[in-house]
Amino acid sequence: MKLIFAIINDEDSPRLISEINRAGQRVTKLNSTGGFLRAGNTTLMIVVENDLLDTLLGIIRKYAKSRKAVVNSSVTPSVLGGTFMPLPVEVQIGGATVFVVNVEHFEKI
Amino acid sequence: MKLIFAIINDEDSPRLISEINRAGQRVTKLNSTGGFLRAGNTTLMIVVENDLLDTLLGIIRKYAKSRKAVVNSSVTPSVLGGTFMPLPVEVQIGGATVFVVNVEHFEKI
Amino acid sequence: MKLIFAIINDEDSPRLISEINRAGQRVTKLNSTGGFLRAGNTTLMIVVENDLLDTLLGIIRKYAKSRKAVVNSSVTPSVLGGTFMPLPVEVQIGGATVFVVNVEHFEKI
Ligand SMILES: Nc1ncnc2c1ncn2[C@@H]1O[C@@H]2COP(=O)(O)O[C@H]3[C@@H](O)[C@H](n4cnc5c(N)ncnc54)O[C@@H]3COP(=O)(O)O[C@H]2[C@H]1O
Ligand SMILES: Nc1ncnc2c1ncn2[C@@H]1O[C@@H]2COP(=O)(O)O[C@H]3[C@@H](O)[C@H](n4cnc5c(N)ncnc54)O[C@@H]3COP(=O)(O)O[C@H]2[C@H]1O
Ligand SMILES: Nc1ncnc2c1ncn2[C@@H]1O[C@@H]2COP(=O)(O)O[C@H]3[C@@H](O)[C@H](n4cnc5c(N)ncnc54)O[C@@H]3COP(=O)(O)O[C@H]2[C@H]1O
Repeated sequence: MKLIFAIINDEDSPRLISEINRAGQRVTKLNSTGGFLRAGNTTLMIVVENDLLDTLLGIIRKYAKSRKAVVNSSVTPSVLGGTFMPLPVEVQIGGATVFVVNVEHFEKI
Repeated sequence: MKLIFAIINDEDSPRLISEINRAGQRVTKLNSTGGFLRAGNTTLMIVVENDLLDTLLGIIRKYAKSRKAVVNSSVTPSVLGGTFMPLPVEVQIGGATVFVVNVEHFEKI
Repeated sequence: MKLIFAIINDEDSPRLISEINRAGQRVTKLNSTGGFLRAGNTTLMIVVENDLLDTLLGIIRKYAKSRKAVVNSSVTPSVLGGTFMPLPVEVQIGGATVFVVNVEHFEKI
């Protein structure tokens, strides 16, 4: 069996967890913090049979992929006298850091 | 050395931790969440010498085993005019999901 | 690649994390609890290339080493009529429990 760790953004967590469960697979969530941005993120732990590893990696790739999103940043150019003008800005969201370790023994008690 | 992960119910955690400590073994607790029930649970991390692995698995089996318990569910059958009548109901509590990975290097600083 | 777990004191965490980042390395922080003292501590997870393992262990040894510190304990010897007299007391602080597991697969999504 293999233990998958997936460090993902908090926003991707609910959808990804329910897709993992829909595939009949169990998953445990740990709250974590990124060292660099000091912002909260999510670490998932998934123990799978060897032959299901690629399926689970596929689900994570599909629902946590890093993608572009357009958000309205609150820019108030002084030339407009300070009126609020939502300015669409393209940012990078999502993404996951995934690592897999070997499980030597597994049991349900 | 081996690293044991044990995902247990919150109620079993204090007793199990003190039994692990009584056996002279150290343990670290992480707060976690079950993906399916979205309820809080506990993930224990225990690094042990190889020859103590079975002893620790034995302690986890003894103090976190899944068992039946009788709880009073608050049923108020309408036929009694709504008076509270505790109705004993049998539920499944406890249980643990345990997995072990190999530790290549261990040091105390 | 290798996955390093380092269980450290909360006070050492900010400095150690920024030194790990300064070395160009990523790190994820989990809040944890010691089983014996039931006090909060910090568990760091660091996935590194094999040839950087010793560098990271060196950084952890340098910034989380167990050391003596002098703290003023609030002792009010009755003989002085209860006036507050800070009494320097030497205590042991810091320290880390570090363990390394092998990573079979790593990917950024
Ligand atoms: N090898 C590894 N071991 C353990 N945990 C790992 C890891 N690689 C990534 N992570 C975890 O995943 C989060 C996102 O990493 P990512 O590389 O996508 O995105 C990173 C990266 O683009 C940048 N970054 C992080 N550390 C950096 C460094 N030392 N130098 C330059 N950029 C860094 O800042 C973003 C957020 O980093 P943050 O630390 O807040 O949050 C990180 C960290 O919690
Ligand atoms: N292979 C694995 N990898 C990572 N973590 C694992 C795991 N197996 C179990 N866990 C962890 O242990 C908790 C209890 O699992 P258990 O299988 O006893 O009890 C489970 C199981 O009876 C059921 N369940 C969970 N996922 C299911 C699914 N996809 N389909 C059907 N039943 C599911 O709901 C109970 C609670 O699940 P929940 O996810 O809230 O909480 C899970 C999860 O946090
Ligand atoms: N093999 C292992 N597996 C998993 N986690 C490990 C571990 N070794 C250490 N830890 C983690 O590191 C913390 C500090 O351990 P340390 O051995 O420096 O310092 C320990 C040790 O000096 C003492 N201690 C812990 N358990 C003991 C026991 N069963 N018998 C005697 N002394 C114990 O109390 C201090 C605080 O322990 P606490 O449990 O609160 O907190 C522990 C625990 O969270």
